[in-house]
Amino acid sequence: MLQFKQVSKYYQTGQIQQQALKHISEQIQTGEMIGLCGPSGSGKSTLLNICGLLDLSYQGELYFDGHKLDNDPQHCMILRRQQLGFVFQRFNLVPVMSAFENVEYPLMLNQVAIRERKQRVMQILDAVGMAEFAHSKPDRLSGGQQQRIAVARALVHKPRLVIADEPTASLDSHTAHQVVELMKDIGKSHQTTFVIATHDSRMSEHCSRLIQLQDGQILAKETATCV
Amino acid sequence: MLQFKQVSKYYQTGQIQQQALKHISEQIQTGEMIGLCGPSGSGKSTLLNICGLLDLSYQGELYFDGHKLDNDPQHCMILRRQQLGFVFQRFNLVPVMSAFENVEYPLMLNQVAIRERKQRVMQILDAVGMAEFAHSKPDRLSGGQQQRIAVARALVHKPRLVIADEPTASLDSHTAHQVVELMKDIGKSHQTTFVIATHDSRMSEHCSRLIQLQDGQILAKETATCV
Ligand SMILES: Nc1ncnc2c1ncn2[C@@H]1O[C@H](COP(=O)(O)OP(=O)(O)OP(=O)(O)O)[C@@H](O)[C@H]1O
Ligand SMILES: Nc1ncnc2c1ncn2[C@@H]1O[C@H](COP(=O)(O)OP(=O)(O)OP(=O)(O)O)[C@@H](O)[C@H]1O
Ligand SMILES: [Mg+2]
Ligand SMILES: [Mg+2]
Repeated sequence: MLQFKQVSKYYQTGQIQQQALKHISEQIQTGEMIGLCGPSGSGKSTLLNICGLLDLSYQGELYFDGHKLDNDPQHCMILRRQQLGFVFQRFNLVPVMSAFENVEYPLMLNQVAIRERKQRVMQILDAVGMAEFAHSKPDRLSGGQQQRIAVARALVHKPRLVIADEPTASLDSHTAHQVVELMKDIGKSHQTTFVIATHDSRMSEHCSRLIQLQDGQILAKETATCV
Repeated sequence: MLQFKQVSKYYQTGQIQQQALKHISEQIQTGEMIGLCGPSGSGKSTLLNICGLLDLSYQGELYFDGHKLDNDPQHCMILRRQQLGFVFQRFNLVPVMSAFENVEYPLMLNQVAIRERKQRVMQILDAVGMAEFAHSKPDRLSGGQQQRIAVARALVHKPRLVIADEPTASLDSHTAHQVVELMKDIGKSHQTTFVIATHDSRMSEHCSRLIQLQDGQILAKETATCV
């Protein structure tokens, strides 16, 4: 459902050009839960931003459901709203909205009726153990509580592709387990595809396949490990 | 070197008062490396903010080197600059300063001469694998790279007490190991005391003692576990 062909990305800082991704080619099938692993700085977030159609400036080709993405910002924005969910490494919750409103937002963008929105938001907040904090703003929440709201927001509209950048980094074992179980349930019932950057074996051990990055390149499959 | 007596803290949000810490009493000796563990929302960051003299509004008493802290903001600020290092859960790097300048800052506050500053900053950046990024600003760095700069900044002035809020959450095994080794070296050579909130067994297994929080209270010692 997702395919990269020779995808490269460099960052320009003043005179210096840093190659963050180097000719990445890979295919990801519908329903797979991919663990994207690799050292700090190896290019995971960079690759996820491209997969999640947030970064449209790279070299090479990206195919979504067999169609080559033309990087038309309008088209990508519609795709993102309807078919993607993204858990950011820094959460990126909207500070002026409550936990409930943050999670409700993708449903509003997809024009879900108010009663169904309320039910689905409370259901997913409960699944991540955050129902009692529905009316709290992000600055009133702990690190792991904010992360769980970010996860709920990425999943609430049952997107076809979920991109998650270290979704369990701030979680203790119990809440990490809750998040992993939620992802697996949604994956099973909706054939959702997941691409998850992670250093956390509590997450990677549940992935159907691991892809390992090093210095912007994919390492040979046999050696892939997430720790 | 640090003692809490019946420390409590509540957050007021509108009409609701939430008790984040409930009568915490504990003693921490010089040179200990304490792992502070507990579920998401259990009060770890709240307790660290009090230990680190960042939060001066709580009930109960805090003793630093045997002296009861009078919560005089001026006095606490001087203590923080000279004797404390803090790794924040969200890093809190200064966006307009480079990695080098961020790490150099505690040395400037402590009036270290320019030549010695340069040497100490490059030495610690090297110890966390970030020497080649000395001139990068935080927004050019990956999550784990920013975390390592935050760790370097907390340690560079060889403080007597280091408070670290999940310092390895965003790190792969190799860089997590580098950070743990650096903390252990500094602990040995300078008798530094560490209080480290963590969900990460790669960090907690090196701690001399674990303290477990749950719902704002310290659990009985025998059951302490960091996972
Ligand atoms: N500024 C604040 N205002 C109101 N409530 C707060 C505030 N900061 C934290 N809380 C609440 O206090 C409780 C403890 O929060 P704290 O950040 O100390 O948890 P934590 O143990 O560090 O969690 P995590 O592992 O998720 O980082 C949480 O339930 C949180 O909702
Ligand atoms: N906006 C940017 N401008 C310049 N360089 C960048 C930018 N973002 C990332 N980089 C660089 O690109 C490389 C890859 O970064 P990326 O954030 O993808 O790493 P990562 O694998 O997600 O790391 P981590 O595990 O630490 O989050 C890093 O060396 C980083 O310094
Ligand atoms: Mg990253
Ligand atoms: Mg915390």
